Amino acid sequence: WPYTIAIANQKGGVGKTTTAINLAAGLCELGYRVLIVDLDPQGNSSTGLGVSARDRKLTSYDLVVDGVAPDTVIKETRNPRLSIIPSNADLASADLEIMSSERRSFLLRDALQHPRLEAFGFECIVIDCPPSLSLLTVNALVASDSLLVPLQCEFFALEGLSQLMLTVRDVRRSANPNLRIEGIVLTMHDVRNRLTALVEADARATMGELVMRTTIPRNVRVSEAPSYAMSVLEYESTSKGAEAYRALAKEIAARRPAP
Amino acid sequence: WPYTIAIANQKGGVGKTTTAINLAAGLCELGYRVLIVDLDPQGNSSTGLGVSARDRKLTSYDLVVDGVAPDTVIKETRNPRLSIIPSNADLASADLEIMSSERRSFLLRDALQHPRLEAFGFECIVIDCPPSLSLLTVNALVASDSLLVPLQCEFFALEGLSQLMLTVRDVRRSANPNLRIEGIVLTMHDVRNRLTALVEADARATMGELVMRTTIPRNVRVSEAPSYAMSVLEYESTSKGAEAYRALAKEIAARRPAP
Ligand SMILES: Nc1ncnc2c1ncn2[C@@H]1O[C@H](COP(=O)(O)OP(=O)(O)OP(=O)(O)O)[C@@H](O)[C@H]1O
Ligand SMILES: Nc1ncnc2c1ncn2[C@@H]1O[C@H](COP(=O)(O)OP(=O)(O)OP(=O)(O)O)[C@@H](O)[C@H]1O
Ligand SMILES: [Mg+2]
Ligand SMILES: [Mg+2]
Repeated sequence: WPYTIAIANQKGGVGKTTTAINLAAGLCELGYRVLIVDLDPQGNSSTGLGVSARDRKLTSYDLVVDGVAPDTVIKETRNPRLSIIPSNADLASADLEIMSSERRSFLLRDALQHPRLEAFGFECIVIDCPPSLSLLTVNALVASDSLLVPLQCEFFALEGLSQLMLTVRDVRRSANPNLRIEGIVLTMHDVRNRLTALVEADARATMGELVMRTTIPRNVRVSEAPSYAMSVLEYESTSKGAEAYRALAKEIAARRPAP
Repeated sequence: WPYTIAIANQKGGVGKTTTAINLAAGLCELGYRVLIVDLDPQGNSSTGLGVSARDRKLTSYDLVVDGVAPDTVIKETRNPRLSIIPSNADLASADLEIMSSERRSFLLRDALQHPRLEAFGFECIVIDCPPSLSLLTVNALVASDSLLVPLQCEFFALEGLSQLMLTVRDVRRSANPNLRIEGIVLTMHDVRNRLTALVEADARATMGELVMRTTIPRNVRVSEAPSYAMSVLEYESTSKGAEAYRALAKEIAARRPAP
C-alpha cells in the first residue's frame, strides 16, 4: 500500500495544487515512484503537468463515480517516476452523483486498493483536493494515511483551519481511524510582508509541532513553472521555490522508510 | 429592486472576498446604500467586516435554507451605508439540504425579494460566492442582475473561465434570462511579473470589452485591511489598492443611475 497524502484546505488559492505537483517532484528526486490524483474539477494539477484535454477522456471522475480500474486512467508525465490520474470538469457533478451510494466516502479508497494498481509499484500517492470540504475531499481523507495542509501567510488563512480539523475528526471516527496530520506547511511566505510574521507566529503558537519546519517562500518561478508544464524543480532547479520544495520532500521522507 | 451583483469564480484565492468588500465600500463612497451577502461557508467577508462569531447566530444559511425574513439576519458594519448578511460554517451543508427542494435555485432570490428588505433602502447588493460552481453559486447567479468575475493574473486563472461561462449560460436558460456579465476584473496585477502581461493580453484577446478597464494591483495594504476589519478604502485611503477599487466602483456606477 503506497503512503498516501491528501493535500487539502477549503480556503482557496493557498497552494494546494502547487504543493501537490512540487512535493511529488521532490519525492521523485529522492527515488520514490509517485502517483498524483487530481481530485479538483478545475484540473489544475493535470494542466500543470501537461496533460492535454485529449488525454482526459478517462479521469478521476470515472475512477470514483463509475469504478473503472485505475490502470485505465493513469497517465504518464515528463518525469519517468511521476504519473497522474487527471481530472476535468466532469468531476464537478461527482458529489451529487455519489451522494446516495452506501460507500460514498470510501469510493476513492476502494479504487486505490484495486489489485491492478500494484503493478505500477507506486510508493507514494499525493491527492490534490478542491477548495471545499465536500464529499470529494472526504473521499481523499478516507483514502489517505496523512493530511498536509498548505497555509497561506495571509489574514484569512487561519480562519478555516478549525473547520478542517473538525472534518478530520469526523473522518477519523467514522471511516479512517489511522488518518494522521502530516503537518501544516506555510506557503507564499514573504519576509517583507508583516502579515507573514503574524500568521507564522499565530500558527506555531496554536499548532506547535504540526507546523512543518520547511516554509515555502513566495517565489515567481513557482508560479511560472506550470505554464511550461513543469514542476519548479525542473523549471528552475536553483530557485528558492525549488529548494524549499526539495526540503519539504526531505522533511516528509525522513519520517518514512527509504524508497 | 436593488442592483444585484454576484462576485464569482470557482478558482480559489482570486480576490472574490476582497473585491466584494472593497467594491461595496467604493459604492458606499459614491452614495449608494449597499448590502453584502456572504454566501461562502468560510465567512471571510463577514470576518473582513468585523462581524464577530457571536453576531452570527442567524446567517445566510437561515435565510436560504430556513427562509427566515432578511431583516432578522442583516448586521450593521462600521460603515453607515454598508450592511451585511453574514455567514458561518453552517452554510457548508446548505447545498445538500436544499438539493431536494423544488425551488432550490431560487431560494436566495426569493429571500432577497422579501417585502421587509425594502425598508432598508438598499440600492445595491453584492454577493460573495464560495470557490465552487455549487448550488450556492447558482443561487447567487439566479438572484443577480450581473456577474463580476475576479481573474487573478496567474497561469491557472483562465482555465476555469469557460466552465463558469457555461454555468452562466445554463442559469440564463433555466432561471434568469436577464443575467448579464458586468465584467472580468484583473486582480493582483503586478507589472513586475511576466505572467501578469501574458494573462492580461490573453484575457483582453479572448474576452475583449468584457474585461474591465480598471485593474487591481497587487498591494500589501489590500491584504492587511481585513485584519483591522476595514475595507482598504478606510484602512489606507491613498494606497494603490484603495484607488483601484474606487475606480472600479466608478466604472460600474457609471453604467447605473446615480444613487
Ligand atoms: N510559493 C509560491 N510563490 C508564488 N506563487 C505561488 C506560490 N505558490 C502558489 N503560487 C501561485 O498562487 C496561485 C494559487 O496557487 P494554487 O493554484 O496552487 O492554490 P490552490 O490552493 O491549489 O488553489 P485552489 O483553491 O483554486 O485549488 C497560483 O497561481 C500559483 O502559481
Ligand atoms: N490586490 C491584492 N493585493 C494583495 N493581496 C490581495 C489582493 N487581493 C486579494 N489579496 C489577498 O489574496 C488572498 C486571496 O484573496 P481573497 O480571499 O479575497 O480571494 P477569494 O477568491 O475570496 O478566496 P476564496 O476562493 O477562498 O473565497 C487574501 O489573503 C487577500 O488578502
Ligand atoms: Mg488547486
Ligand atoms: Mg472568498
